[in-house]
Amino acid sequence: VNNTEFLHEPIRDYVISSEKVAHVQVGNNAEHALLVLTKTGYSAIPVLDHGYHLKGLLSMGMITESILGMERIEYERLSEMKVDELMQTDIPIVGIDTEFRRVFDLLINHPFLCVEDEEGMFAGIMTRRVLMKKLKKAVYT
Amino acid sequence: VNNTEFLHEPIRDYVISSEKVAHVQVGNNAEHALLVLTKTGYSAIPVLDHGYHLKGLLSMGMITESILGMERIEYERLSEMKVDELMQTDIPIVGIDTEFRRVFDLLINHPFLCVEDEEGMFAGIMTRRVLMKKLKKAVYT
Ligand SMILES: Nc1ncnc2c1ncn2[C@@H]1O[C@@H]2COP(=O)(O)O[C@H]3[C@@H](O)[C@H](n4cnc5c(N)ncnc54)O[C@@H]3COP(=O)(O)O[C@H]2[C@H]1O
Ligand SMILES: Nc1ncnc2c1ncn2[C@@H]1O[C@@H]2COP(=O)(O)O[C@H]3[C@@H](O)[C@H](n4cnc5c(N)ncnc54)O[C@@H]3COP(=O)(O)O[C@H]2[C@H]1O
Repeated sequence: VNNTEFLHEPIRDYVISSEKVAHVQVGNNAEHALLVLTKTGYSAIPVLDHGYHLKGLLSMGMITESILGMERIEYERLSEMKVDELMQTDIPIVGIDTEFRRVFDLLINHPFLCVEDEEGMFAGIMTRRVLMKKLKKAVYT
Repeated sequence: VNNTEFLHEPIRDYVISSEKVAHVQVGNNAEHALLVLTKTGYSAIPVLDHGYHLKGLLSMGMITESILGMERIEYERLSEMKVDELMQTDIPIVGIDTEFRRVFDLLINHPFLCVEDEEGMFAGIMTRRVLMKKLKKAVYT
């Protein structure tokens, strides 16, 4: 009735690979990041360095929060702020061979997880949507 | 080994009730909405009318997309735009007695669902996180 064996499988074949993942780079300014987030339509995306290593996560909210002044929203400051100072850096990271049961635990509190390969390079992301499709197949098989 | 009977249960007892749900109201301007989204930290929230009926969903991205001008981001227009013209109105809605298996299907493509009671009033939301906790319990019991 149920097939939950996938929980012991590595996530490797289901990772959304890096070239499909919208991201920004360290050194980009906050206004550029706001444009990327708006045009891609994602609420949070990874921040990478020039060597394609994961440095943090950036959301629209982190950007707007930083310009909430006492009197007004200080939009003019966006072009002079870097994503480096706004991004969230304490983020969970998994490997391409991490098992699904481990990502299951983490995805309860995170909409997506960043995945690294064996060399520590950004390999892609694992999302709640991908996991939920696997779970649906498991409970209905 | 697995207990997926919860899939036939109504979501009623697990709905995050309306008084706990951050929202904005029709007629609010976009700058006010930007403040609410920033301060609550949510990426998308419901839009309600004054009778507490669901009218749409609003995200940070819908707001910023509306002010992307040819030359620059036109922040000054935010205070004169209403959430009504920016919100997404074609949204899935479920009832408090909808079964979990139905919300399971919908939550594959939506981070959360708005829930209505029998009178058509906004009753709360059902999130991916709540479903995933139920699923975890089901596959590990
Ligand atoms: N362009 C699109 N086409 C179809 N459906 C879309 C979509 N954009 C968003 N969605 C739907 O909305 C959910 C939440 O997206 P959000 O951007 O808040 O949150 C996303 C976003 O922060 C990140 N993400 C997903 N795909 C990404 C990508 N290609 N590049 C960068 N970040 C991505 O992972 C989070 C969870 O994604 P997940 O797929 O589980 O869940 C997605 C998906 O079900
Ligand atoms: N203040 C907080 N405390 C703890 N964890 C937090 C949090 N804010 C966000 N998260 C985590 O991040 C996930 C995505 O939040 P997001 O705001 O993009 O997307 C949220 C948001 O759009 C909406 N949502 C959730 N709770 C809400 C509330 N009380 N009021 C309004 N909207 C809510 O439902 C979506 C999915 O929520 P879900 O719980 O599945 O998933 C949440 C949760 O796991």
